[in-house]
Amino acid sequence: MRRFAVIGLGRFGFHVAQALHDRGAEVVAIDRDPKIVERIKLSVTSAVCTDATDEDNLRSLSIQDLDAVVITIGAESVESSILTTALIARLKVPHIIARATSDLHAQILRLVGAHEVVNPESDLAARMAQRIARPAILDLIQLSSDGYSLSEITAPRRFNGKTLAQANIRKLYGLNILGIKRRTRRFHPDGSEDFHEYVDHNPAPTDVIQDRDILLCIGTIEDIERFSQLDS
Amino acid sequence: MRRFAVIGLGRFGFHVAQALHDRGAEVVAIDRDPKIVERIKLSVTSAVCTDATDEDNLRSLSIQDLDAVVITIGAESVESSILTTALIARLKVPHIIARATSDLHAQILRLVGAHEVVNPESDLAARMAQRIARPAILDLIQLSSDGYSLSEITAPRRFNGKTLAQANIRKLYGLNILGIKRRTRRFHPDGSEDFHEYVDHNPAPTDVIQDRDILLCIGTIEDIERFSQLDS
Ligand SMILES: Nc1ncnc2c1ncn2[C@@H]1O[C@H](COP(=O)(O)OP(=O)(O)OP(=O)(O)O)[C@@H](O)[C@H]1O
Ligand SMILES: Nc1ncnc2c1ncn2[C@@H]1O[C@H](COP(=O)(O)OP(=O)(O)OP(=O)(O)O)[C@@H](O)[C@H]1O
Repeated sequence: MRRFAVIGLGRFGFHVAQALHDRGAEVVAIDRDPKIVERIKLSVTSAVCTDATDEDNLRSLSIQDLDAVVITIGAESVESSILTTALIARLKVPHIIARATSDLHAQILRLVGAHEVVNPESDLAARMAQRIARPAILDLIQLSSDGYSLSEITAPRRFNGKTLAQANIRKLYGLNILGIKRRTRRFHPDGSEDFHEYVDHNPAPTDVIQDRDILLCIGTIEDIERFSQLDS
Repeated sequence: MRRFAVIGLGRFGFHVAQALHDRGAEVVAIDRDPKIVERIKLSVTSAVCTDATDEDNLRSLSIQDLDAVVITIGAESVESSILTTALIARLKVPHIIARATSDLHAQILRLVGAHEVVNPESDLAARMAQRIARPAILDLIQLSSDGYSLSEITAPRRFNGKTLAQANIRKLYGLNILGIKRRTRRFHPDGSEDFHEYVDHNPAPTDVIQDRDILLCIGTIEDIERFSQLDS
């Protein structure tokens, strides 16, 4: 069982502590506000009310024995966030994740010892903008630093009724099709109907692409963007 | 070119407006605080200072002609968020995305007409917890409602030196291997060195799995979790 501390229980930290606990991890939740500590008590392994910028407080909690610490102190206490991260780094915790509220804050957190920095608002904003600015790209995760990404793309209409072999997407557009996601209408004995989503993650060259199929493909971001705009 | 409005320019909304503009979309950024409108002016198509809960103000901005509206008003003005979403829904905008700060808030936004609801703090907390509670699973996106997911998993040590055919992962563990991600050390003429990450997204059965390879695989969440814990 992995053991974590989550320090700073604002909206983000509170969710992180609960989500880790729900996945079977041991979680110590820390905040300096007694009302918040009281509220989280039932959803974590243990909750402690203390000021995390005091080194003696952290040592008394044996923070150095944990697998990872997540520092989620936010915009109203940037000073506490930086001081706490520097103290935790001194205790040689193997994995330190800190939350930043600006690029400068992120840079300072890395300098004082954070191994990983996240920014909930800007991370989600970038993912959302990527998705809605190009509606055909339903999701995209970047796989490597040279731009290889996996994405779900609504099949351009020109391929409806064609087999994967006829569409020849790898040769013509540089994308490797890994799967096809399809929604089919299901009729129930009681007369009602709903949609069922299934993924064929081993499509054959003879499989036919249907209207509104979603293609799961790997390629460079440029090839993915070009392919997703074939309908425009 | 897709045309958007982003209403409520706190930390999240500000990032959304900038990220959409950076991807080539036309963006109208709206807030009732003149100082914030002044700050965003240079990074969007146009910025307007107005109260979004007044229907005449929205009509005078021709909101009904846009492709999508993102309402990112947050925790300090839940009332404005709900009223604005209801008004935008009345204008029949094709795609309405609203930001919620709690489950109840999210439920109400859907009832008054939001097509999509996001919660930056809890969405990122869930993704992070999924990743750090099970360190072998580096990233995971759910592909369909029956639990099929794509994930990046550090290859369990028992497979080092084996070919994909020998490892027989599909038959023994139910996972389809789509690619292998590998970091190799690169030496430069000037004597320095760095790591290069590349993805082989068409691995052959005779390819050998090396230490610290990352396997890109598709399967059910249960099969992914079981496979990722083989080293534990
Ligand atoms: N020195 C400290 N020790 C312990 N907890 C702290 C310390 N400083 C701040 N906190 C706690 O961190 C939490 C989050 O910090 P803050 O209020 O600055 O962020 P926020 O931007 O409002 O967070 P969110 O966006 O997640 O709601 C608060 O609950 C606060 O009590
Ligand atoms: N009726 C309204 N019309 C236009 N803008 C509004 C209205 N009500 C609130 N806003 C703006 O919405 C923005 C974000 O709202 P709020 O401050 O409630 O959220 P927040 O939780 O602090 O946001 P974040 O976490 O994104 O920083 C503020 O800049 C505020 O001026």
